[in-house]
Amino acid sequence: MAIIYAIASQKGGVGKTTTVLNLGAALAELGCRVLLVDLDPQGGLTLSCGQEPDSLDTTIYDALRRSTSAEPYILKTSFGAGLLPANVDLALAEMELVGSLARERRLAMVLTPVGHLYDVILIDCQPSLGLLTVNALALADYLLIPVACEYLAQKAINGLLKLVKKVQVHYNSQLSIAGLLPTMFDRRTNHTAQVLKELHETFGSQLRVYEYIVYRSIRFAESAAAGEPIIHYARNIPGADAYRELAREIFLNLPTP
Amino acid sequence: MAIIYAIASQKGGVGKTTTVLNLGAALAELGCRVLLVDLDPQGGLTLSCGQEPDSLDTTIYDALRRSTSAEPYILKTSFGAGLLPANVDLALAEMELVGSLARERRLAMVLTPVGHLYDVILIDCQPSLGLLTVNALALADYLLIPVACEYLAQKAINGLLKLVKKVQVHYNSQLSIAGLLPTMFDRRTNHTAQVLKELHETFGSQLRVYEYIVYRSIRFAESAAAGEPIIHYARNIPGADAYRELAREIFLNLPTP
Ligand SMILES: Nc1ncnc2c1ncn2[C@@H]1O[C@H](COP(=O)(O)OP(=O)(O)OP(=O)(O)O)[C@@H](O)[C@H]1O
Ligand SMILES: Nc1ncnc2c1ncn2[C@@H]1O[C@H](COP(=O)(O)OP(=O)(O)OP(=O)(O)O)[C@@H](O)[C@H]1O
Ligand SMILES: [Mg+2]
Ligand SMILES: [Mg+2]
Repeated sequence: MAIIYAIASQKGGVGKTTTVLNLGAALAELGCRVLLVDLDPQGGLTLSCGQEPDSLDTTIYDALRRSTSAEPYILKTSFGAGLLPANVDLALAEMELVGSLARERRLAMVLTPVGHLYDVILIDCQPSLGLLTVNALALADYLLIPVACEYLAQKAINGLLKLVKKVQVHYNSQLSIAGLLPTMFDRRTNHTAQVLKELHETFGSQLRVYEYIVYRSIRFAESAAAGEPIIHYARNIPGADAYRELAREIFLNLPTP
Repeated sequence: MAIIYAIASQKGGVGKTTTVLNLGAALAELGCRVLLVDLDPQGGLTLSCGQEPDSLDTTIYDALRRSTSAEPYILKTSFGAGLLPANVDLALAEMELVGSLARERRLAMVLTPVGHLYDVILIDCQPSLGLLTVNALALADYLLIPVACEYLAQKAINGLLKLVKKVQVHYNSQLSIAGLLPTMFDRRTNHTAQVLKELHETFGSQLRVYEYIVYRSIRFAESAAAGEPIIHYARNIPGADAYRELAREIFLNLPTP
């Protein structure tokens, strides 16, 4: 059964999509069977994999609507991972699910049937603590929280931790927090160093603050435009190392089949 | 009656909150009576004004719940603008409103009664096209779209334009698009220049792409941490000029009382 990570933060633009894409590609490079799940109606992950969301006939929305297995909707990426794509139709799911039964479990109905096909599943959440994100947390084994090393992103962590506690009580007692992944760190600025230091001081005793740091680089935005992961687009930049190292750690800790 | 701007984009981290804060402060500096409305449960605008969202007894959520005037809930900022603050309680509003009557009009019920007290009202939207953002669009005279000069932000524009058309048909035929405000532009990178060029090519014939460009600077994140607008925190950086110039244009075009 695959290990499932939810990559979430209600703060926008902190590197959720970038983390799912690049961690996924680095895991695939190590020989892992990986599924990337786009749970954001923006379809940022789908775009970053070189797909055009608006041209897709079916997406994750169709699986969620029918509460059926994701399998028929999964695409192959250029780097060997599977992709369960999304487009704007997914925005309807949130409104439609709100009044339905077992509304927090829909994603589980879609992903559990394909769990045996993968070693790792990474879920890219939208910048909100709404029903779709709750679905991801209700199902995941781990939550990984990208934190841009800037003030507003740092302040968003407490709100997410409160939601996690609620999810652990009501839906998923197995959910644990893998850690805070520092992103957009810039050696040239004091502010990002200050925020990183505060992350350790404020959260270091209760949560892991990954020692892998994703440095700021315009290559990330370029690689998204190229529809390629950073580990292929700009293999040698420091930011790519963090994703490779994180992938190696996850890979080495996978349960042996 | 105040002119109302909604500042929206479903793409996260493009500078929505930063734009409301700094455009608001620049308008207040010109002598405008300005109200800043935080319509994001993250409370980023509230934080950036130096307030602690979790310590507030009442917020915009209380006005929305009761469909009453915003007036009792408005705080004074250090730079002379009014602030209708938000905190995580606002996330409840979205779930509660979905099933209610006139759910797209709740924000209008809250802000119309204070319209005569201000010249300009700026609404900071959350990174989503859900009900709260629809409330802002249903009420606003103008929509201003901050666009980070990066690929994924550029791709988010069409989705927002589709929603605008629906809102114009069903809720607010007066809504017009003020323009695309380029943010996080970085002279040192080709990618941001390329995206800006494409913004003009793709959207320039139908929309205004503001000539005021907000350059990338870490001072913006620092100023949010200081709870101060950039025009006070780092008066002379290029990024501050764009907000001053945009404010001057809005100010000069206000209807004379
Ligand atoms: N380490 C980095 N350095 C510089 N830019 C980055 C980095 N990581 C991501 N980016 C860029 O920053 C922007 C935001 O990243 P991304 O879209 O992955 O964040 P997100 O949290 O998924 O956003 P959203 O909240 O909209 O879903 C994108 O343009 C992306 O290409
Ligand atoms: N021109 C700029 N240059 C550099 N950093 C900026 C600039 N404008 C904003 N920022 C910083 O980038 C981050 C994102 O900006 P901001 O929070 O205003 O975006 P947003 O669109 O409101 O995000 P969200 O989608 O989460 O509401 C913040 O840390 C902010 O301080
Ligand atoms: Mg994303
Ligand atoms: Mg914001």
